[in-house]
Amino acid sequence: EKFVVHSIAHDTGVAKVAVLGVPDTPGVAAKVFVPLSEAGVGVEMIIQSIMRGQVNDIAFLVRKEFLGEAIEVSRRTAREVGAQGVAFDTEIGKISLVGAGLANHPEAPARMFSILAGESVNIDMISSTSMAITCVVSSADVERSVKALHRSFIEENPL
Amino acid sequence: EKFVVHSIAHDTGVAKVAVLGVPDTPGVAAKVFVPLSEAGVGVEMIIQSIMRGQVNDIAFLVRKEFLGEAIEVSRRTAREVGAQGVAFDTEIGKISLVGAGLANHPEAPARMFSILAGESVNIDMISSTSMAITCVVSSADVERSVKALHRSFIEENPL
Ligand SMILES: C[C@@H](O)[C@H](N)C(=O)O
Ligand SMILES: C[C@@H](O)[C@H](N)C(=O)O
Repeated sequence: EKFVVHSIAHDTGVAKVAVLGVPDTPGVAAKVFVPLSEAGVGVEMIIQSIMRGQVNDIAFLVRKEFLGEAIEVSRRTAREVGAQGVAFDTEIGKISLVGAGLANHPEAPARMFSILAGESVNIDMISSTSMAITCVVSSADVERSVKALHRSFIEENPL
Repeated sequence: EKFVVHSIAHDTGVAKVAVLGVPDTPGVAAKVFVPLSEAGVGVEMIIQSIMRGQVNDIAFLVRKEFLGEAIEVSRRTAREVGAQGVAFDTEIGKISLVGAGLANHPEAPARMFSILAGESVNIDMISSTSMAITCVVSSADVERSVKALHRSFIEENPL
């Protein structure tokens, strides 16, 4: 019997960077990520939601050791494209529900978010695919979040 | 020799829904997705970026056939949590660069976004993992975007 959720993963070796209030026009995402690539800064969990007004925010995670470089490069880009600025946060972690077919199982994100709510954990960023639902939370909340998710999805009530 | 980018995927059978201006406090994401799950509405590409002020937007994709149900459920939730409202769009498609180890290859998103910029395609939403970089664009832009990405990443300059 194939489980939809296989495992819970977590990673506190990441930091968040966000370029805020970028013009929402073609070419801007390229302007953000080309210099990062040229600087050899690996990027994970790129997230851009829908625009607000004519601007958008582009957020991404980097390994903590690349944060300084990522901020420096991003500030230069922000000036060039007329963005509002650059925000960053090192006190974060990412938690992933890992599995398969999650797009056909809405109970997976529903339960994951309910469990985090039950732990009074605020969800900072969310990104999902058919194979993983990833939440960014405060690093202080990672341990108990992972424990609670593991208890429900792996131990007590496998999905 | 293992390629980092294996293929280009696309899907125009999706519609976008966004619950706008939700309070950014624990339990809100659960309030959005539990009713959708109870209504049997599958959700893909959930995206929530960093908050702005004390509010955030939660966007997600559904198969087009579930859009009506998703909007109805989401509007009820929006009222309950004091959100600003619900936006939706059917004239979209998602395009994915599919591969492996993409978090260590920042040239992949840099090139993907540059190619879309070269086609004057505006990128509406972005979500990435180590295995895929997915962009939401207007449905009218999907065909030429996929062609251009395929020409570069698969035919002419495999990564
Ligand atoms: C905001 C940014 O993604 C912009 N829409 C672009 O296409 O590059
Ligand atoms: C916005 C929403 O994700 C909220 N932060 C929550 O934790 O539920």
